[in-house]
Amino acid sequence: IIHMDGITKVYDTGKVKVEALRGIDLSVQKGEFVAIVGPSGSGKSTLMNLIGCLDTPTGGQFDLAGEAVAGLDRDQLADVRNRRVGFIFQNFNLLPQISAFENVEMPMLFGGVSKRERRERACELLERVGLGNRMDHKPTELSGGQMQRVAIARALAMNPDILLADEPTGNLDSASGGDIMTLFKNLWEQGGTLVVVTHDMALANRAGRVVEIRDGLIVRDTANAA
Amino acid sequence: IIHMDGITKVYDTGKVKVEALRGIDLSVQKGEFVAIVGPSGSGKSTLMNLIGCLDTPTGGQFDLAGEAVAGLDRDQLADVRNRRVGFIFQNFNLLPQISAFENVEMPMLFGGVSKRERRERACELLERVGLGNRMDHKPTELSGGQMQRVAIARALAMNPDILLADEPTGNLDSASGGDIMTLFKNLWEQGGTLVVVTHDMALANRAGRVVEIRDGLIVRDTANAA
Ligand SMILES: Nc1ncnc2c1ncn2[C@@H]1O[C@H](COP(=O)(O)OP(=O)(O)OP(=O)(O)O)[C@@H](O)[C@H]1O
Ligand SMILES: Nc1ncnc2c1ncn2[C@@H]1O[C@H](COP(=O)(O)OP(=O)(O)OP(=O)(O)O)[C@@H](O)[C@H]1O
Ligand SMILES: [Mg+2]
Ligand SMILES: [Mg+2]
Repeated sequence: IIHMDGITKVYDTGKVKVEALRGIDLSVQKGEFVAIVGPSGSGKSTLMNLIGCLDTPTGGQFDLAGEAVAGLDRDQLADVRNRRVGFIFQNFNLLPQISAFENVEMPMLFGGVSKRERRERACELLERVGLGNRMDHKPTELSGGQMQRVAIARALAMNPDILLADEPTGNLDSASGGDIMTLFKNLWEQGGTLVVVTHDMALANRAGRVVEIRDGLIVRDTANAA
Repeated sequence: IIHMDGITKVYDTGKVKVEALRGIDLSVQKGEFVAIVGPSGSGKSTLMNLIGCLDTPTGGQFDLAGEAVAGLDRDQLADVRNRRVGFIFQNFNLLPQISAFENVEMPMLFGGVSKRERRERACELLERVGLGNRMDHKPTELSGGQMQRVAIARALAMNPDILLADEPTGNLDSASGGDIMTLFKNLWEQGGTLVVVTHDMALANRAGRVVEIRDGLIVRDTANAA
């Protein structure tokens, strides 16, 4: 469902030039649960942004769900993304001026879900991440870990085929982090594909496969070791 | 150096009302290293914002460095804070339009440090947190963990008496997190006072004392157990 061949990403802002990814070969089958680990600055978020089609590679071949991503136009890309990919950003990326409830509702609004179904689903997801009593709070009226859980609920709103999570438990205590792991496991058991960046080895060990990145290259992939 | 008696904090935005702190009694002596732990949403950041004088309590008595904080005017408060307190925010709070180097220099500019000394210290601190080759990057040109390390370097710029760190290693891998723990230990050994919120039990166990917060109250304090 994810196929990358020789993927590179260079950030070149004139003043600074960084080769964040230097040749990534990565294939993920439908229904896999992959953990991506590696030191700070090694290229994990850069890789996730490419998989999630939020950025384009500098070079290499990338197919998502069997389609060559480079061939899609912006609207097609946005549509594929909204329906099939749930993305949990490292910095949450919530809309600050609307409530937690409205943030979770957002993808369903774009996805053409009926009002009644949207509201039921947003309620249910916020309850499941433990925020039933914080639905009307705006992001600035929430704690760090609460914002992170709203971002997780939002990513699950369209029941995505692929869930991309960039450090989803960094701001959570072990109990809340455990609840999130259970949510991910449920999605996996329903046949979902998960790619999770994490520094939390407890979460990485729950995945079916661990890919380690260092300096923009894959240095270890338990799929190859099996 | 920190003395709190019956401290409460209520967030009341008209629509939502939350009793984030419901009567905190906390005394920290000069030279202590205190870890604050507790579930997501329990009131840790709220408490840190009060200790760091970034917000005012709803009720109770609070003395910092022997002075009743309520009695200081805004300028005196800002001056005490800049010279004596280093603050690492949960969301980093870097200025996005200037470089990592300029962000670390900022407190020293306000603190009246000479240009040459400012530059040397900013360089040295960025090297020590492992970002010697990222000094010219703006925050948007850095990874999550790199931004966090810039925030740590900035908090140490004025060699503060008190370091307040709200989840300083949430975005760091274990090696980078270990470097930060060493930095904190060094500051402690030089006689500094540290108060660190963390979900990372490895960091909490390196502290001299652990205070656990739940639902706006202190439920456990190893100082009392000793
Ligand atoms: N501006 C605000 N308005 C209303 N409620 C708020 C506001 N800021 C925080 N809260 C609420 O106060 C409670 C305490 O928040 P706080 O940020 O102190 O928690 P925390 O212990 O730091 O959590 P975390 O570990 O998730 O960062 C939370 O339930 C939160 O929803
Ligand atoms: N917009 C940008 N411009 C220039 N360099 C960038 C940009 N974004 C990231 N970088 C650099 O690319 C490298 C990879 O960044 P990335 O965010 O992918 O790392 P990461 O593995 O997610 O790290 P962390 O665990 O700290 O979040 C870093 O060294 C970073 O400084
Ligand atoms: Mg990252
Ligand atoms: Mg917090």
